[in-house]
Amino acid sequence: KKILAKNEDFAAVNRKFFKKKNILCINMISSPGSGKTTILEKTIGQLKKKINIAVIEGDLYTKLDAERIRATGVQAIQIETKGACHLNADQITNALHKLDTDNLDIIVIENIGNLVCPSDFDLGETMRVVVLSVAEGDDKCRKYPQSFAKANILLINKTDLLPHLDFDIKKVKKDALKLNKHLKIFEISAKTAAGMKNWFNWLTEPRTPVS
Amino acid sequence: KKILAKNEDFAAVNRKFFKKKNILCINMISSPGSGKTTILEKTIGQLKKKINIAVIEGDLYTKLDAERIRATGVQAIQIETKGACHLNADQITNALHKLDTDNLDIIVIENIGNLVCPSDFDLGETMRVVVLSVAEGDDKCRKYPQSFAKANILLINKTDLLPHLDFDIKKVKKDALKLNKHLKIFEISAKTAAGMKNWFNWLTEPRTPVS
Ligand SMILES: Nc1nc2c(ncn2[C@@H]2O[C@H](COP(=O)(O)OP(=O)(O)OP(=O)(O)O)[C@@H](O)[C@H]2O)c(=O)[nH]1
Ligand SMILES: Nc1nc2c(ncn2[C@@H]2O[C@H](COP(=O)(O)OP(=O)(O)OP(=O)(O)O)[C@@H](O)[C@H]2O)c(=O)[nH]1
Ligand SMILES: [Mg+2]
Ligand SMILES: [Mg+2]
Ligand SMILES: [Zn+2]
Ligand SMILES: [Zn+2]
Repeated sequence: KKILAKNEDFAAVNRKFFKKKNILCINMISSPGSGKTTILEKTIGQLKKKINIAVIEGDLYTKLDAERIRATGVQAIQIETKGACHLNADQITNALHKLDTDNLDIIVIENIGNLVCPSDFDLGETMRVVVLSVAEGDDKCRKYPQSFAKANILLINKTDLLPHLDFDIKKVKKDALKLNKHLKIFEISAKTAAGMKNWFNWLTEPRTPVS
Repeated sequence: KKILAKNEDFAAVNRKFFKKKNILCINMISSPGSGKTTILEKTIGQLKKKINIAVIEGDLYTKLDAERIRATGVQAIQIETKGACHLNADQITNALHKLDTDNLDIIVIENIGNLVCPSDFDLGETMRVVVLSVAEGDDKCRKYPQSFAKANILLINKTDLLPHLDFDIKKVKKDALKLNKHLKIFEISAKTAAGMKNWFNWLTEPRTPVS
């Protein structure tokens, strides 16, 4: 319990910072390779003229994802955990010092690709987005419920692959809403841009400062 | 360090048991939804007349995977971790007591869908198989090296989806062999059975009892 208490303290510091600066902070969680970075590349490409976005990338090793984000023209900080399976709030506190946070509208934290541990660690975020790729199968809400139960948004990604898979999207949406009736669900393809408009609209809608 | 020491003790007990019974024990690791259970369904379907296989399933919640395996006609034990992100060796020791292990040739442990933690915990297995689905992207060996570095076999699965993805299979094989030059790599599709023959042959080849 001692570790979580310390994590809570840093999460509270981060949350206060986001509130003071009126920044929407999103903690993005998924299995490895669900499409988090691709979704961010396409989202930033589409919205960077409208809103100021920065990204904090979390991975075990490499700076590959931060480099992909920087290539879109926005700020990206890479955290390398050297093997740890989730991000902690103190790592976010440190990363925030490395960003120019003036005039930022949104900070996205792309968490470690892991559908288990990251959902147990509060980073001080305003919202949680969980990404599920249709290639992973339609039983994941049942088998890995905690990531879906604790999310605000579910992005069902790679819908362009549906014709080649047995993926029952109705069942997934039903399972997800059973776990979390306030979950907002978008069906998207980061590759073809299908469904992305709704996701873009949600991101840019006027937001009353988070209480 | 204390937890790992205890885990090592159970792993040693398991390993001794497998050696005594001349059972090949495979620890199967991947991201969620890479196709572990599907590969096992097809493998058992093909080989169950030749070799006796049993499966120990590990998941956070549900008995879904063990039910799928039992439907093939072989023994399956389901471990539900209730949230923990990897299997421990003592869970395997307990599961072994629930199996009829006489005349078994192979026991497969399908580990929790997680490309990070499971590779740190020795279960007493003889071999480790890591599964990578082409839908996850071709940077995973670089970003999640420990699972690939500690494996004996890499199954690159869902090759039927290659026409719809940017997945550089040569790069992945090069990255994987850089981490682990003894890694044996099979390119398969559990859906179409492409490449599965080589994997079946490896499983059924005569094996000198493990030293
Ligand atoms: N067909 C298809 N492929 C996609 C889509 N989105 C992403 N991909 C592919 O999926 C693979 C993984 O995408 P990434 O964006 O790197 O996934 P990620 O979630 O950021 O991966 P990690 O950071 O390692 O957890 C890449 O090969 C992408 O090209 C999509 O909508 N459709
Ligand atoms: N196209 C295609 N789909 C596949 C293949 N193998 C598995 N799938 C699909 O991938 C999804 C996940 O397969 P599973 O076998 O349940 O994956 P898993 O690794 O056991 O998943 P967890 O136990 O949750 O980690 C299912 O929808 C399968 O039908 C394949 O070779 N090609
Ligand atoms: Mg990424
Ligand atoms: Mg499975
Ligand atoms: Zn963890
Ligand atoms: Zn773990």
